Amino acid sequence: LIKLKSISKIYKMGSIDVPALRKIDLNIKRGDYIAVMGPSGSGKSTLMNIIGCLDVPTSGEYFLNNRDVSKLNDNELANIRNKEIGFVFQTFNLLPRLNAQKNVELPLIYGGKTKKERNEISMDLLKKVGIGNRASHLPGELSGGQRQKVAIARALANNPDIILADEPTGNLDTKSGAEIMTIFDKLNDEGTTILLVTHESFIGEHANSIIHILDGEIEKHVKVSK
Amino acid sequence: LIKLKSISKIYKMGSIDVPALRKIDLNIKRGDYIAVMGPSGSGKSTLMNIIGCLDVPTSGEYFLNNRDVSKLNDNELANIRNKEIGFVFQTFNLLPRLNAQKNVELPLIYGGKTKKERNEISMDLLKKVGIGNRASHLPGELSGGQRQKVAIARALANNPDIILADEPTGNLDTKSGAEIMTIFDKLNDEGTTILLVTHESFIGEHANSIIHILDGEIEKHVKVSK
Ligand SMILES: Nc1ncnc2c1ncn2[C@@H]1O[C@H](COP(=O)(O)OP(=O)(O)OP(=O)(O)O)[C@@H](O)[C@H]1O
Ligand SMILES: Nc1ncnc2c1ncn2[C@@H]1O[C@H](COP(=O)(O)OP(=O)(O)OP(=O)(O)O)[C@@H](O)[C@H]1O
Ligand SMILES: [Mg+2]
Ligand SMILES: [Mg+2]
Repeated sequence: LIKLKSISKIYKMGSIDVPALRKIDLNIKRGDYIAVMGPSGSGKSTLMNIIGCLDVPTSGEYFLNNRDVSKLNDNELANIRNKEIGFVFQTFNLLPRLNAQKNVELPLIYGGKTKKERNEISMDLLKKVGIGNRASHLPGELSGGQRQKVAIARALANNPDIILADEPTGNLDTKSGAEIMTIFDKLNDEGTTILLVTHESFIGEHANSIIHILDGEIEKHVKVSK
Repeated sequence: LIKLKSISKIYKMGSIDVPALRKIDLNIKRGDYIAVMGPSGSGKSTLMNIIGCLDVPTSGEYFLNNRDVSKLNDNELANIRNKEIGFVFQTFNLLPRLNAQKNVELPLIYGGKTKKERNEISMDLLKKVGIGNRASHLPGELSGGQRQKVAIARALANNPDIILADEPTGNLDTKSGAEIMTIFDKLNDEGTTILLVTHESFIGEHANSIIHILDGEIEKHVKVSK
């Protein structure tokens, strides 16, 4: 499903090069459930952004469903970002002038859903992540964990084949974190491919395997014993 | 040092009232080291913002060093926010057009330090939190955890009497989180009063006691057995 060949990402800052990813090789099969762990600054978000078609590598190749992503046009990329991949951002990235429900509805507009469908789907998702009673709050009127839940609901809106979640429980209390992981576990049982970045091993152990990243490289890829 | 009497915070949203804090009574002595824990949306950040003089309660009284905070003028409040209290925000709140070092220097300008002093103090702090090599990066050129470290360094800049840290390790890998807690533990040994919000019990257990918040109220305040 996802094939990365010798993917590198180098940020150029004046005369200095910051190598965020170095020749990453990675194969992810449909239905995989993989956790990505590693120190701050090791390249996890950069890797997720490239897989999610939100950023381009400096070198190397990325095949999604056997299509060379670097050869796709803007419409095809937008379609992937909005319908095939659900992305939970580390910094949530909600639109500040839309309330929680409208933020969740955004991908549904792209997905061609009717107004009635968008209303139902978004409310269902907000209730599912436990904030049905915050639907009309703006992001600035929500707690950190509530914003994270809106970001998660939005990622699930179009029932995507692939979920990329960058530290989805970082701002959640233990109980909320467990509820979100139950949602992800169930989606994976139903066939959704899931990549999730986390700093917490007990969250990572919900996955079937864990990729450890260090200084822009994959250090090891270990199965989770269940 | 900090005395809250029947502090309430009610957000008015049209015809609906959202009670974020309900009649909170709290006494914090100089040198206390207290963790604040509770579910998402329970009122932790709201409580921290009131204590940090960043927000005003709807009712109740707040005495800081025996001064009624509601009677202080803008200059006195700015002085408290910039010199007496160091605040680590849950969402970091860095200035996007200043690099890491300049963000850390900001409180030092208010503190009347010379240019040379600001340069030395900010670089020391960035190295102390482990990102000396990211001093010239803008926030947008930093990882989530690196931004959090800049926010922590900035809170320490003026060597404040009180540190209010709202989930300071939420985006940090385990090792970085432990390094930050070592810094906080040492500051408390040296007399700094510390309030820190966390979702992780093993982080909370660095403190001397833990306040559990539920639905805007203090449910219990328990000593940490060491
Ligand atoms: N400006 C606002 N208008 C309306 N309601 C608000 C506003 N700000 C916060 N709230 C509500 O107040 C409650 C408390 O928010 P607060 O940010 O203090 O929670 P928290 O305990 O810090 O949560 P978290 O652990 O998720 O960060 C939440 O239910 C939130 O929806
Ligand atoms: N635009 C940029 N310009 C320069 N360097 C950058 C830029 N964006 C990221 N970096 C650097 O690339 C490295 C990898 O960043 P990345 O955000 O992928 O880390 P991460 O593993 O997600 O960390 P965290 O766990 O803290 O979120 C970091 O050292 C960061 O400073
Ligand atoms: Mg990251
Ligand atoms: Mg909060």
